[in-house]
Amino acid sequence: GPRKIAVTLSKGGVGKTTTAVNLASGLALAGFNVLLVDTDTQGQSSFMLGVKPQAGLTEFVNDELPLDEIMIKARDRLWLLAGGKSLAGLKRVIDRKDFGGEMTLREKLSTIDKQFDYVILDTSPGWDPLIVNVLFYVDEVLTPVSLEVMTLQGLVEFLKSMSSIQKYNKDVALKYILPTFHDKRVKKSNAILKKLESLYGDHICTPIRYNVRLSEAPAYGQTIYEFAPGSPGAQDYRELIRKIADNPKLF
Amino acid sequence: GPRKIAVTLSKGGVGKTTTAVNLASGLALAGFNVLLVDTDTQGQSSFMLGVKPQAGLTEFVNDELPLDEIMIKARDRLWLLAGGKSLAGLKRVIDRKDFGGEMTLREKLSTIDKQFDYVILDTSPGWDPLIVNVLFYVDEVLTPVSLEVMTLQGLVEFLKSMSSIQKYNKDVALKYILPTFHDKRVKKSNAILKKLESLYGDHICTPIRYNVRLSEAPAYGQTIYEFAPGSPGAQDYRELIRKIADNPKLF
Ligand SMILES: Nc1ncnc2c1ncn2[C@@H]1O[C@H](COP(=O)(O)OP(=O)(O)OP(=O)(O)O)[C@@H](O)[C@H]1O
Ligand SMILES: Nc1ncnc2c1ncn2[C@@H]1O[C@H](COP(=O)(O)OP(=O)(O)OP(=O)(O)O)[C@@H](O)[C@H]1O
Ligand SMILES: [Mg+2]
Ligand SMILES: [Mg+2]
Repeated sequence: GPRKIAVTLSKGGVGKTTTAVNLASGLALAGFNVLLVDTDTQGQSSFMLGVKPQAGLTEFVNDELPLDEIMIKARDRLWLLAGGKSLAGLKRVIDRKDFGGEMTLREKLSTIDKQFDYVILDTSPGWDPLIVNVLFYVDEVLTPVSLEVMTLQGLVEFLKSMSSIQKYNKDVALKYILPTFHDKRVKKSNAILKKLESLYGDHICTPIRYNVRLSEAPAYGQTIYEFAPGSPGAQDYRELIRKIADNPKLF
Repeated sequence: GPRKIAVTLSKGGVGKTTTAVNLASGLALAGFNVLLVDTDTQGQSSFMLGVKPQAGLTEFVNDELPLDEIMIKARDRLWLLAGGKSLAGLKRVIDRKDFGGEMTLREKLSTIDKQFDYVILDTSPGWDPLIVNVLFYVDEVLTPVSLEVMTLQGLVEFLKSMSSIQKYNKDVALKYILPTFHDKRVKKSNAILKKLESLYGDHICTPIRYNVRLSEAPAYGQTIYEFAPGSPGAQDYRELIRKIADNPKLF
């Protein structure tokens, strides 16, 4: 079956969507078949890819439309199940179930995910029944961690919440901690990176540097590889893809 | 009664908590009596002030403890009703009501807020029943807006959601748009500031500059005025207090 990776952290603005979109599109460029699932009411994965979806994950889970009218071909080998405000309706459906609500996503996604090499899930900040659903579906978790004290505190709290899920889902594990917004000229940035490495050494990926190109690309609906292929942002996300695909020869 | 101000935006990591805490503590320094209410399950307002609460907003709304065992004196003239994971329980209480759930916060806070000059509310990213509760309680909304395309998109979506609340609460209005993370050397930063000013001119406050001191202060549980009183971050938040208190002579 596919590798299923949640890109998640309760703390806001740490680079979840930027990572989910550039990871998914980079894997597609490298030749893999990728499904990107946006589970955030903000719907920013679609925005970053320059697509305006008419329907998405909500309509898929509720069987409101056939799959070919919902799943968007965002790029070659990259498919998207969009998020957005309609997900509020999906949360109500999940909440109303007396039991098994946490399996809602898993039950539906497992009917379509076999055709993909990777399923990447973007998630909303905070903690809610939809994030719990994501953690009952995936095997692997990647947490983007911006190099600031408030984010470290958010990581500690998130890992406590995740461990309560792991009692019931033995298959889900934190696999990658991705430092983001690394600014080598800022002493604090390096100090927090050192602290992360001392606490979680074996999970830490090569950091994504702060690179303004990453924040500009969404204005054009382009991935970083389209917008600024030579930029530090593009280099760093290619390095992440090599690590995740366990293939240093990619790109 | 008190001025009631929500510091809120659905987009993550734009400076809501940094603003709520430094606004509340700055108003207290200026001589006002301030209640800071943290409605976020992340509970980061307490963390930034260096306090470890045993109880907070959840226990207050559910009448589990007397007020003097819940409300924390965080600084002179600054009181705190803490957030944190127990707020998940409060959300369930709100959801289970057949009607009037959106008034839960207002009913409880209005029993204690008369003794304050200001009630400042920190909010979680995203959109959920607790944020709706906040918008049915306050009269004024302040949105911190980091100067990036993804945040602009989040602002547009947030204002649509807020307008649906305004149909039912005639008293709540967007009063302040606070640009954050302003980096004058970055062309994009200035361009987005110009765009904000053209769209929302009369609401725009003097921007808060990017200043690493603001991200370091939480490590010591200090406000920016305690940690780095001469820093650009302290200067910019003092300017915000002058604007909000409508008194250019403060500080
Ligand atoms: N390495 C980077 N360098 C510069 N800007 C970045 C970088 N990574 C992300 N950004 C920008 O920072 C902001 C936050 O990133 P992003 O929206 O991906 O975070 P998020 O965790 O998905 O936020 P949310 O919690 O709202 O979902 C965006 O404006 C994005 O374009
Ligand atoms: N003007 C600034 N300059 C530098 N760093 C800042 C500034 N404002 C906030 N920060 C830092 O940026 C990060 C995000 O800020 P903050 O946590 O206040 O945002 P938030 O909107 O409350 O996030 P969330 O959506 O998770 O609640 C924090 O690490 C904070 O210390
Ligand atoms: Mg996001
Ligand atoms: Mg916050």
